[in-house]
Amino acid sequence: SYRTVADVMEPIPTITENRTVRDAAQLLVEKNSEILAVVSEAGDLSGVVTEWDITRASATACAEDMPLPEIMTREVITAKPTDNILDVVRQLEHYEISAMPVVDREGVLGVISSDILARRTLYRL
Amino acid sequence: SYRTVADVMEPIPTITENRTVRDAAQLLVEKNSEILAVVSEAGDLSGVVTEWDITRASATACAEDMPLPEIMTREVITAKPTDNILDVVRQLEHYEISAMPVVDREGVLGVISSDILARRTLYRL
Ligand SMILES: C[S@@+](CC[C@H](N)C(=O)[O-])C[C@H]1O[C@@H](n2cnc3c(N)ncnc32)[C@H](O)[C@@H]1O
Ligand SMILES: C[S@@+](CC[C@H](N)C(=O)[O-])C[C@H]1O[C@@H](n2cnc3c(N)ncnc32)[C@H](O)[C@@H]1O
Repeated sequence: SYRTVADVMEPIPTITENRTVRDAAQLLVEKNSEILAVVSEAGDLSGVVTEWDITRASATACAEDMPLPEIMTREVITAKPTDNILDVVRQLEHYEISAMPVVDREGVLGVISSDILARRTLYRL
Repeated sequence: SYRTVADVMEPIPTITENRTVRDAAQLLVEKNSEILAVVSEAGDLSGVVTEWDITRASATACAEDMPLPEIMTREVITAKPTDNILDVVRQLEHYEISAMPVVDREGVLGVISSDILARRTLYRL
């Protein structure tokens, strides 16, 4: 049975800050992911981009050439590989988000999301 | 305790077929919804649009003026108000979707989604 994030997390696609909204949209579609980890040149997590951010950009203007720092969320809510998955569920609900990058001191390890949790734990009813 | 879709469904924003990707993006943001029901002039459900469709449109080109029939999904997977919510959970998982419009013979009544189910049922652990 699944207890911690490390048991169920999956790979997360990453993209560098100098890319555009269109690059992000292409990567989300190509990897069939709902979230991207945005990384700085040094490789550190600098933000996240989800379909929501792409949608919000599309609501205002032709945003495809806009650089990612203009749409990404910089205050990233992350999980640790040792976190208990029930705590993750409550956090996702509390922040009204669907996914969190999983990080440790070495960097980004993967993603944990309500989709993954639904598929692998709570929906095995 | 919750048993059927009717117990937990919520309103779904609707948009007419003659609108554009940008209109859809604006409505999704304004209503803080992940899905729109697209309706014909007669008021019948003709498709759905989600952030995924907007993201996919943004991956190819400046799609903001594109009319909705070009990006919407026409084969809509729907739920009935009398459906059992566990069956809904399995259907969402089976089709890899997050939400379904709820319909009866009179038309679109609302939406049921994994978010709603998480908030109101399975995550009350
Ligand atoms: C409030 S959520 C609601 C919609 C959707 N379910 C989602 O998670 O994208 C949308 C916003 O939350 C941000 N977001 C998503 N996951 C995040 C995370 N792990 N940390 C910080 N912000 C996050 C996105 O960048 C987006 O701006
Ligand atoms: C395969 S899902 C995966 C991403 C996301 N969780 C979602 O539901 O949009 C994305 C596609 O499914 C379609 N879709 C979403 N809900 C649907 C529904 N109730 N019936 C038919 N298609 C649906 C969307 O229009 C989009 O093209």
